[in-house]
Amino acid sequence: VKPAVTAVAINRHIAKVGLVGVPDAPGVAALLFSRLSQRGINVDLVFQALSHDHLNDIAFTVEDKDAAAAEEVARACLPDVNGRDVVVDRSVAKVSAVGSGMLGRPGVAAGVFQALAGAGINIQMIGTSEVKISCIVARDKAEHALRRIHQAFLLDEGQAVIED
Amino acid sequence: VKPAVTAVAINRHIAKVGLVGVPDAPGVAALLFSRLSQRGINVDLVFQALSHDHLNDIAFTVEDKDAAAAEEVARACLPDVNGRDVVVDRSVAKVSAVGSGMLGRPGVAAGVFQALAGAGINIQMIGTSEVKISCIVARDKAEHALRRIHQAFLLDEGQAVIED
Ligand SMILES: C[C@@H](O)[C@H](N)C(=O)O
Ligand SMILES: C[C@@H](O)[C@H](N)C(=O)O
Repeated sequence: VKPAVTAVAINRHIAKVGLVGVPDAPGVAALLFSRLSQRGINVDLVFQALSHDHLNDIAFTVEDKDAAAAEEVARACLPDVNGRDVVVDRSVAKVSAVGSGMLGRPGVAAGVFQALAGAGINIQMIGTSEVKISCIVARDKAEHALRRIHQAFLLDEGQAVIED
Repeated sequence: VKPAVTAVAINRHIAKVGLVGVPDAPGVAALLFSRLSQRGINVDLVFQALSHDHLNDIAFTVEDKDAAAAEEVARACLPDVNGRDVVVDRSVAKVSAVGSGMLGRPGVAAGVFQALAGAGINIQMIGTSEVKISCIVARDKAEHALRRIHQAFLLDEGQAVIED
């Protein structure tokens, strides 16, 4: 049986930026990401979950070096999309568990989340694909998170990567 | 220059389930996904963005056939995690634009979002990876979304897939 998780990596050079309380209406995401791209800002991951009362948040991660510019762009968008606030956290990290057919295998996500929970590491944001589960955590917890997932999935040295 | 988007696919046999207003504290995601996995439910994508006042939402998608069971599991978790509500929407679809190095290329996400915005298609949730941008939209908009992205990125017939 192919192992569920074949590697875990952390990236401690990312920042979280969020546009809070934007109308859940067509065009809002398009406007934000068009302006980010016009500024040449590379977006790492995008996180948008449930809306409430026709409002939603759009969060994304960028490289540390782009955090100031990304915040400027987000703040400039606020009035144009009638959004409520912008939040920025430059003390985060991305922890990614890589595998194959992960989400088709019940239990892999649970295993990743349990590895972090058991160490008291809070999962701030979650993004997934068929081959990767990414958790945004506090930067000072990232290395511990790496070890926890490494242990939980019995990985060897080369499979736990600090991607900074 | 390698094209940014090489295929677009829709899946109209998925349902959205969300756990609303759960404590943003270690162990909550682990509990939910452990219980889903114990029930043998395959999770497609997981969506968790910004927390507010130490509360967050955790949304995920499952195959239609697992929607009832997933809702049961989520509701059973509510008291154990001190969550506020469960939401379910069985009339959604996933629209995925596939490429390579997508998020390292500013403008690709904007292009996908603009393609949908231009047709008045609301993006309910967003999940990304380096090779895929997935948008959850209303099921009755999915085919139009497929055509819009197909046109926007000049894809040929074989690159626009109905994955149902
Ligand atoms: C919130 C944002 O994603 C909005 N729903 C849009 O479609 O642009
Ligand atoms: C909301 C949920 O993800 C919580 N932060 C946890 O770590 O489990």
